[in-house]
Amino acid sequence: NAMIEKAQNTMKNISHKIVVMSGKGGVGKSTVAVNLAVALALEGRKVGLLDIDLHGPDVVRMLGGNSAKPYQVGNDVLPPEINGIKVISTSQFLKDETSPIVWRGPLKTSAILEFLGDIAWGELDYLIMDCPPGTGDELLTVFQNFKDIDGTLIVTTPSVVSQDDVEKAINFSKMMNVNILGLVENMSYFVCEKCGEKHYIFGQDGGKTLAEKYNLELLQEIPINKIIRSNMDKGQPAAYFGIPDTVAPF
Amino acid sequence: NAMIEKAQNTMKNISHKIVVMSGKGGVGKSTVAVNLAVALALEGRKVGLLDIDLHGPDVVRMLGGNSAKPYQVGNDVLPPEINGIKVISTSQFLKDETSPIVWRGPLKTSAILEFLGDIAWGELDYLIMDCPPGTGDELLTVFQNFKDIDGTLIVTTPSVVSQDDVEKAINFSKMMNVNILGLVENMSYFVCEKCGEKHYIFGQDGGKTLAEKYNLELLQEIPINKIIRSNMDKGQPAAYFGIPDTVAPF
Ligand SMILES: Nc1ncnc2c1ncn2[C@@H]1O[C@H](COP(=O)(O)OP(=O)(O)O)[C@@H](O)[C@H]1O
Ligand SMILES: Nc1ncnc2c1ncn2[C@@H]1O[C@H](COP(=O)(O)OP(=O)(O)O)[C@@H](O)[C@H]1O
Ligand SMILES: [Zn+2]
Repeated sequence: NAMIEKAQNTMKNISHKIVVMSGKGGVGKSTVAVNLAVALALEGRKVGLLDIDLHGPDVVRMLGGNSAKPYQVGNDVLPPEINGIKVISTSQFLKDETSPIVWRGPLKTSAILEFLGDIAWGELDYLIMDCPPGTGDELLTVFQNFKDIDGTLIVTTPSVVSQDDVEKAINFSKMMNVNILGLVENMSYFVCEKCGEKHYIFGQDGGKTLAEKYNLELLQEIPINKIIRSNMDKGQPAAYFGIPDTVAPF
Repeated sequence: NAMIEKAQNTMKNISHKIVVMSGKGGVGKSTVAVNLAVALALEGRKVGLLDIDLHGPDVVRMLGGNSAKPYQVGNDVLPPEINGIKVISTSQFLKDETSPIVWRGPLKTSAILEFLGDIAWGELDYLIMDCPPGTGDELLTVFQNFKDIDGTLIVTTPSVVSQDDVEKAINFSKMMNVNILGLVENMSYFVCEKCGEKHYIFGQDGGKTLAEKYNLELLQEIPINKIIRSNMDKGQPAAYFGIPDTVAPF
């Protein structure tokens, strides 16, 4: 299939591909993916960020580039650069930002292949892929067509409910023979700014339990922090690096 | 198609159908769906809970019925009852709870139709449907095949990122001519138990802003509360009712 070949050709010019995933929604996949991309760009690497969470395309807002759209140069369509990062997301293709993406499986698959095959990403050191929750069409399209993925970063929160779904994502990665780089536990605890009390709002040790069970590395435990949420809402991820010890777990 | 007809026949015996959805993951859809179901059952109504979040089936654990499976009586397959609520979820059909559901769109569609058409739900006063994030196959299957849905409950958190995706879900509901019962804002604030300080961890007024913009009712603002999370992790939703003013927003 020509679309798959074009997408595979694009990937040949990209040294490292990292998939940020989780079986569970709302655990912080986009937050981790965006900050990983920014951290790598700050080190001077050529970084691309592909948002394959087609229904919930949040990375452009988080990076602060709501107005940047893909643009045509000759025959090529180029990804816009935001904060030095090349970004492609369904949010850039909507006539109106508030309209839903109402696609069934097959359309999602061809959209992902087009985002890779029809966009001139050029040479990249890293391509970070932000995924939707679940183990459906989007992830299958990536894992079935690209065999040289460096690995997955799997994000969880400490809660038992989150572990249930994240465990499925770990087994999915294994099933598809995709290396797991490690686990990231997000929203590990909250420290009250007023009195210093530490609150384990979403529970404790979800990341540790899964890391031990599957012999994975727990790369980082990121606390709940208002600055993280407000930076992402305002599109200022770089400012997030002001709290280096809680940032990109890499 | 015979499957659709069977599913539509099942729905004829159900008085009210409520779809709990959100464009965003991890905002508390399952938490709201499970507690709404429990609240209705506590009032003596006949309630069913259908989990169409096929990849992230959490409602059975939250209800406390991990071991309850669908069972055969004559020609019928009956949904198990947990806490007086009939429940069907993909988690009941897995050989091993940790294995992922690796289905593409068409399989998801037939699974949902089978969950309705091949299961003997009997007469119900309410069927609550817990949805995955996004506006893809699962929601399309429900909205395209069942025209007598009472309405959707749309769950958001206060954050701007969450509003982006939830706004798409609102427009999707409108696009499909499905009534919106109202918005529920979850994780509105956190009160430190030690010093009483109120923390707006995920921002403020996301629910109000959307409710005003789309002329919807903001049914409830549920605070972040450790008891809510630990009850759901332990499968004791009824205990949650110990804090009536923050519970099911109905
Ligand atoms: N450590 C954190 N502290 C506070 N808020 C966070 C943190 N991580 C993520 N968030 C917020 O939680 C919400 C969900 O995060 P997001 O990255 O969108 O998750 P996902 O991509 O898994 O759906 C967003 O509003 C985000 O700003
Ligand atoms: N108000 C709340 N306070 C504390 N934890 C909550 C609250 N609402 C939901 N949670 C927890 O947040 C996580 C996400 O909730 P869940 O209902 O699974 O969301 P969704 O169905 O939208 O993915 C779960 O671990 C749940 O226990
Ligand atoms: Zn305090």
